[in-house]
Amino acid sequence: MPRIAILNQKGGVGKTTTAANLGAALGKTGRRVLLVDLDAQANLTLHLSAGDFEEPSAFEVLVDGRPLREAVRALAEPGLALVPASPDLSGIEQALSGTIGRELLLRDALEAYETEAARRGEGPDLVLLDCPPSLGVLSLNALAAADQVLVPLQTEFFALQGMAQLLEVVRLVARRLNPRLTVLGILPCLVDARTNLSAEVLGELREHFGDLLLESRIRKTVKLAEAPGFGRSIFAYAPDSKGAEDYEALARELRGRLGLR
Amino acid sequence: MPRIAILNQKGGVGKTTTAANLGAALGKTGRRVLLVDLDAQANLTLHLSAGDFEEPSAFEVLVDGRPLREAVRALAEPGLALVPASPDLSGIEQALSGTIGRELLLRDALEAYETEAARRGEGPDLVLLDCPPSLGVLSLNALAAADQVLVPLQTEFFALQGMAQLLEVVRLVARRLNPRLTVLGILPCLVDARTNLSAEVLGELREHFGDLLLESRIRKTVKLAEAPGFGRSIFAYAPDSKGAEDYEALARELRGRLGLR
Ligand SMILES: Nc1ncnc2c1ncn2[C@@H]1O[C@H](COP(=O)(O)OP(=O)(O)OP(=O)(O)O)[C@@H](O)[C@H]1O
Ligand SMILES: Nc1ncnc2c1ncn2[C@@H]1O[C@H](COP(=O)(O)OP(=O)(O)OP(=O)(O)O)[C@@H](O)[C@H]1O
Ligand SMILES: [Mg+2]
Ligand SMILES: [Mg+2]
Repeated sequence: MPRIAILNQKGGVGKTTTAANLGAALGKTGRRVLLVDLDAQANLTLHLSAGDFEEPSAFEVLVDGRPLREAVRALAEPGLALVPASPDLSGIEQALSGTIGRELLLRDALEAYETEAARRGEGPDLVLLDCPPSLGVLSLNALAAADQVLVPLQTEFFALQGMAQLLEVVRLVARRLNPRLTVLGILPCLVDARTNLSAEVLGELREHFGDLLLESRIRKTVKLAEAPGFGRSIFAYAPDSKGAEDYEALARELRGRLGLR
Repeated sequence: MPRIAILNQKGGVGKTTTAANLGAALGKTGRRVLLVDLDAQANLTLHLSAGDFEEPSAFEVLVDGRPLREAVRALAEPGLALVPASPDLSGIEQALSGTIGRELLLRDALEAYETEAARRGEGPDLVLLDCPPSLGVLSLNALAAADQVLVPLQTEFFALQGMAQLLEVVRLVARRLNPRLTVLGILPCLVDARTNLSAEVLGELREHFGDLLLESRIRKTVKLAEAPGFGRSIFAYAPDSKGAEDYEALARELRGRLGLR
């Protein structure tokens, strides 16, 4: 059962938008998708209108050891469930600083949840982990729990700079904490095909990272920025838009790469 | 001597672009501006092409107690000097977790630097602190060291959500660590006047935050995204562009609000 961490320490590149809409694209074809919001901003939680911040959230699962099943909420979108974030997550580094194996807490919580849910025949088919814009303890928990990393990026100058650091962290986590971790792909988001900058950066990415670069592109389109205001995925808000088309194509490409039917 | 923290935990809203170009706008009128890059991504350091990551950086100043003056580098842009970041900053939460007064390290380093520099008659006229997209120990150091907070934001749905949390953190820092801290203003960045979403969010901001909302607007323009690739500010890269105009206007408005001539 694939677990995908959606991560880039660069801010504002489309991580949350990808978690919400890739999740919805997979959910609407009958799969059960579990989303986990690991960002203190709780943007994914807000995006899919589960923003009441009732306990337990991801914070209580990681810090107090609450079972994950107590934090899972059903969502209006077909096939989706969510472990919400809460603003308390911004204090998690301090809260976990003395905890043994602090980077492995999410992995253990997910494994316990999946084992128990499988016994009842109702586990998720796929897990998506939305990460904050940093390489701190929450992102490390995601990398240690996941088997794949999806890296959204914006096709602008700062995108190239951060990739080397990110891939180095992935390599270290794979070596020390999670040997099955691999990079699923690099996903260009917010692509504005009219600018030279975008084309230049895409060229550099292809040169440096070769086939890690996915075929899919998520074009910049205001409908994707409007959907969170309505608490919906792009499929519920604007099913015939470019945004829906692009996330549909991404779901198809990743199903191929993951070997899902 | 004003010290301004440029902060928003939301990622990709224009913090680094504002630090570089507001700094350059003030520097070219004869002021001495010290920039401090507190983000492990080191985007400000790269933006102004000081990206060789030699020690000491902000990391050694905070963790090893190296004097700030050893980390300050002169830049090509007139009037600007920089304390560079380094990727080591991503491990700072762990490095400082047991340190007494860990949120006050930057304040003490800046005070020592300014006192000594003033004795030689060469201190900065203004300090700008570029923060990472989080409310962790680095941003708290910036808030404890600064007397003003400038909040760049993108006029999109997630912008409104984060403001309440950010203002609450500013209030707590002002009460417990830094009584002189106030909000200088909220700066709309990446503004695309053609979309309804932008106009809607601006309306909500004016309603909720009143005169905290600055008059200035930074319009979305590809030249601002191209300038970092050349290691220059917008004034060196495209002096007649909308981006240069907007940051010039911002520098004028803030000089008025700060009572600088
Ligand atoms: N393809 C797109 N077209 C237009 N707007 C987009 C697109 N993708 C994302 N956005 C908008 O851009 C902003 C940043 O996207 P998002 O919040 O998903 O990025 P993020 O990487 O999760 O940010 P953070 O680093 O803060 O977690 C949001 O306002 C979002 O609505
Ligand atoms: N007004 C603008 N017009 C066009 N592009 C812009 C503008 N301001 C910033 N950008 C670009 O948008 C991206 C995000 O901006 P920037 O890196 O300054 O944000 P940030 O808040 O510092 O991000 P982070 O949260 O990762 O530190 C960058 O690629 C930058 O070049
Ligand atoms: Mg996000
Ligand atoms: Mg930045």
